[in-house]
Amino acid sequence: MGRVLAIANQKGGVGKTTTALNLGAALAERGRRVLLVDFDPQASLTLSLGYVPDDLSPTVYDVLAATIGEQSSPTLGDVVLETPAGVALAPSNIELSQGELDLFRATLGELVLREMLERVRREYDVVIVDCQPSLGLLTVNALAAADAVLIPLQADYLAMKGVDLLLRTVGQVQRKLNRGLRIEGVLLTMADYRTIHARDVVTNARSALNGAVRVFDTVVRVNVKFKEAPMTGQSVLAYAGDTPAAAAYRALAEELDGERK
Amino acid sequence: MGRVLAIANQKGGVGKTTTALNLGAALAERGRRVLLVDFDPQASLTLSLGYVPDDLSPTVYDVLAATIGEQSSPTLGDVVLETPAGVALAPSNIELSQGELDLFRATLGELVLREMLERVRREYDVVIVDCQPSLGLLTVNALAAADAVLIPLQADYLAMKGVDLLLRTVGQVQRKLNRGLRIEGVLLTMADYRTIHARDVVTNARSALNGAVRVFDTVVRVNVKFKEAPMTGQSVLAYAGDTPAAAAYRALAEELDGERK
Ligand SMILES: Nc1ncnc2c1ncn2[C@@H]1O[C@H](COP(=O)(O)OP(=O)(O)OP(=O)(O)O)[C@@H](O)[C@H]1O
Ligand SMILES: Nc1ncnc2c1ncn2[C@@H]1O[C@H](COP(=O)(O)OP(=O)(O)OP(=O)(O)O)[C@@H](O)[C@H]1O
Ligand SMILES: [Mg+2]
Ligand SMILES: [Mg+2]
Repeated sequence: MGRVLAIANQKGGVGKTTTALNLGAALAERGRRVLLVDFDPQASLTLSLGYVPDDLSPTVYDVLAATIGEQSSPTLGDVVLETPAGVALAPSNIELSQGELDLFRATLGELVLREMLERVRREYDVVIVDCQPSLGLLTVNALAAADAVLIPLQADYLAMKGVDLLLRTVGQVQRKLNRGLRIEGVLLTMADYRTIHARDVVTNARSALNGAVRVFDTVVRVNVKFKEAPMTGQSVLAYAGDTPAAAAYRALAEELDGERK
Repeated sequence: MGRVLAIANQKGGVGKTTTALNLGAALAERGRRVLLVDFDPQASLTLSLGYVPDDLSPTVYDVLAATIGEQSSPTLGDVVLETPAGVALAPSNIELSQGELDLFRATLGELVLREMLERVRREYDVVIVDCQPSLGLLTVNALAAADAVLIPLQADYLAMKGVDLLLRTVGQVQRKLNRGLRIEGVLLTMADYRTIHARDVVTNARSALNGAVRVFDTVVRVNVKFKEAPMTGQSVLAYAGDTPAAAAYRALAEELDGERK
């Protein structure tokens, strides 16, 4: 119980937030108790669930500041929202960018999220942490707190180039901060199968990574439903439940969860 | 001469690098002397022009460190590469992430890029600075050094939400660091006109922003040529010069440049 999964990739716009939300919703649909942690000051995850980040208080930042300052409140449990998507959400807003600076000056600043999650994680089967497009201290905290990291990989050339650096960073975290961290797998995202380019990248990614890193069988294909769902504050499972978009994340949840019964 | 244009948007994967490269190439095609500055440690711009970032030395980071340390060398001119795309490139690699930390501790750390550009900018008509997906010190340096900022805006709901924060940051930089900074305009990117969603977002963006901020007439539409060109180290003008992909950035260059003859 309380398995922590970080969704990380320093490249921008590769589907981290979309994966955090829809994988979380698919796991909840399977009866898991799911907590999503928005660990990005840009708060796309919080927005996607229909909230106005700047109107929320307290948020993940307040818990982070309290933890660094050794204050007992607020805890992560105190900021959690029960969302209509069937998942719990620990929301963020732009104040979390101050959080990265606070972590910088804190003692053992890489281990603060781990401490923040310690108590609340027991109340959930899965805790999914959505990261920002950077390998800075917020992301390192997520990797240091996680049991596993899932890497969304956009099916194009430039995005592939960044994977190496991410894997090296994961290796550093494993050696110095979190021996138990494993790579859950690489999820190919935003694949436009009308183009040979995407199909080539998917094929190349599997051969380049397989052996070293698991690549999920599920490939999430480009689908406008992913762009529309955030406007309604719903996961794609609720917004367009009988489309291939929803089916993709249900299949991913099956790959992740199916082995763990 | 020596006009500095920052390409900025803290949201990931919205087309900053693609715009920096292809707008630069289109301006060069019109006879302008163009310098591209890769100010992102992930070095997508450097990669897109066919280089292996980790093999390059010295890079933008070395100039930044020298400038902070008040050393006369290397200068930005010393690291510039003449690329086959007809543009000059000041390349980066992952060492530039150390640069953000160095700027943090430096005196007047927001004004270092401005100083780095001072001499070399006179040798060019246009200097285009490609930023990372963040509003941290590297991006602030770019905004503080720029005459104008061009904002690529992906034609979807989540990306639209980030514009407000970016405009507020630009306002802060204008008041505190760079009175002359203006907004060149917003460029709608990655629009998939087969979907009503993209067309709606384009329409909404124009009405939401127009008046406050110029929105270019040019809209860059989704086209797989943009994903393929980086694999060949060419701009899309060279790789697929007679396609709508190339035409879009030529039209943008016309909008930008045409007024300035
Ligand atoms: N399979 C898909 N098809 C179409 N659009 C998608 C798909 N997956 C995600 N998107 C859209 O692409 C944009 C980027 O996705 P998302 O925000 O999930 O990426 P991210 O990696 O979290 O970005 P960032 O690095 O900025 O945090 C969003 O507008 C999202 O709705
Ligand atoms: N009009 C387009 N059509 C199709 N693909 C595009 C288009 N513009 C850019 N791309 C591709 O989308 C991906 C993201 O674009 P790009 O790297 O330019 O965004 P970015 O804002 O610089 O990302 P980051 O925030 O990570 O720096 C790249 O693989 C690029 O080749
Ligand atoms: Mg995100
Ligand atoms: Mg970029």
